[in-house]
Amino acid sequence: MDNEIKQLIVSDEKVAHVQLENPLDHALLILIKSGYTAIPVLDKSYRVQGQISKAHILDSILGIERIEMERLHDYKVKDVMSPKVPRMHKDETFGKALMLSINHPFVCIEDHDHSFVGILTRRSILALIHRHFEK
Amino acid sequence: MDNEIKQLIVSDEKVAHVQLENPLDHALLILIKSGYTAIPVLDKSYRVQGQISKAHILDSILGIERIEMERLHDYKVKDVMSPKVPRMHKDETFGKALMLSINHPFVCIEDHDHSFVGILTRRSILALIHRHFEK
Ligand SMILES: Nc1ncnc2c1ncn2[C@@H]1O[C@@H]2COP(=O)(O)O[C@H]3[C@@H](O)[C@H](n4cnc5c(N)ncnc54)O[C@@H]3COP(=O)(O)O[C@H]2[C@H]1O
Ligand SMILES: Nc1ncnc2c1ncn2[C@@H]1O[C@@H]2COP(=O)(O)O[C@H]3[C@@H](O)[C@H](n4cnc5c(N)ncnc54)O[C@@H]3COP(=O)(O)O[C@H]2[C@H]1O
Repeated sequence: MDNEIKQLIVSDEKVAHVQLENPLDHALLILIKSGYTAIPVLDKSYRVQGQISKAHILDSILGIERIEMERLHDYKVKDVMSPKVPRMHKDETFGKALMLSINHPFVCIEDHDHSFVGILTRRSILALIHRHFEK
Repeated sequence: MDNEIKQLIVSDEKVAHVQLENPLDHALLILIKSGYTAIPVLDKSYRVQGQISKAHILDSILGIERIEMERLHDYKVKDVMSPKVPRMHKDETFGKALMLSINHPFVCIEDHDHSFVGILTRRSILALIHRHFEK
């Protein structure tokens, strides 16, 4: 199983993501439309800076009784996102990807210059293991 | 690896869950407080009927511009939940749990009379595989 992780990667153009400076109403729209729980946050030089989820956005602005939707535009992604997101290099082993996926639904994959290459999901790791398990 | 799944199960008293007839404001509170993306929905005889997530609740009442929080109490969990949730019997094999976890973050575990025993999470499956992988 210690083969390359390259063929498991969801490549960057298929990954829903936002930028640090995006307003929160834009980020909420991307999260709702994509249907994903959490997505990566990139900076202008295409490097991963963290992740953001619907829960982050809702927690940050949950006013008493009602969510003030009109305040969403005044905040930016970087104001509420989590800087903690697992990352690894595209040439590292499957064992490392497996270890990181224990506590994280997805792992960000980077190039030698730390630019974003894509993500590795628990689903793709479990599907590979199941194929080996059945043999 | 084809050992019992019993020691991997998160037992029912540790699983955040709601009932079919609970109002949606109660369900949203449980989801936000627990921090979980989706949780099981049980009926009065403690059988799994589906699952509900914050996205289900937000999608169902997302009015134009603002989420009408006061309407939440008028709906019930059964009105917006998803009836699709993977389930298996507590005596079934690890292979079946692995297969189901490919496309589902958690699997509901049932007894011989279909009563709820607990859930099996991707995390516990990945942790077990990693332990075997390292040997
Ligand atoms: N549109 C869809 N079609 C089919 N199945 C879907 C789906 N959306 C969600 N799922 C299923 O639900 C799991 C959990 O998704 P979630 O959005 O919570 O959590 C996701 C999401 O936060 C992130 N993710 C996955 N694909 C992504 C993408 N293309 N762009 C951005 N984030 C992604 O990685 C987490 C783990 O993904 P993973 O595939 O292991 O696990 C997914 C997948 O098995
Ligand atoms: N309070 C916490 N402490 C430590 N880690 C946490 C955590 N909350 C979430 N995580 C981490 O994030 C993963 C995704 O959680 P999520 O809530 O999207 O998705 C969860 C949630 O929908 C459900 N779940 C897990 N434990 C639950 C429980 N005690 N009650 C109800 N639902 C639970 O099963 C899904 C998969 O759980 P899994 O453990 O494989 O994977 C978890 C775990 O690795």
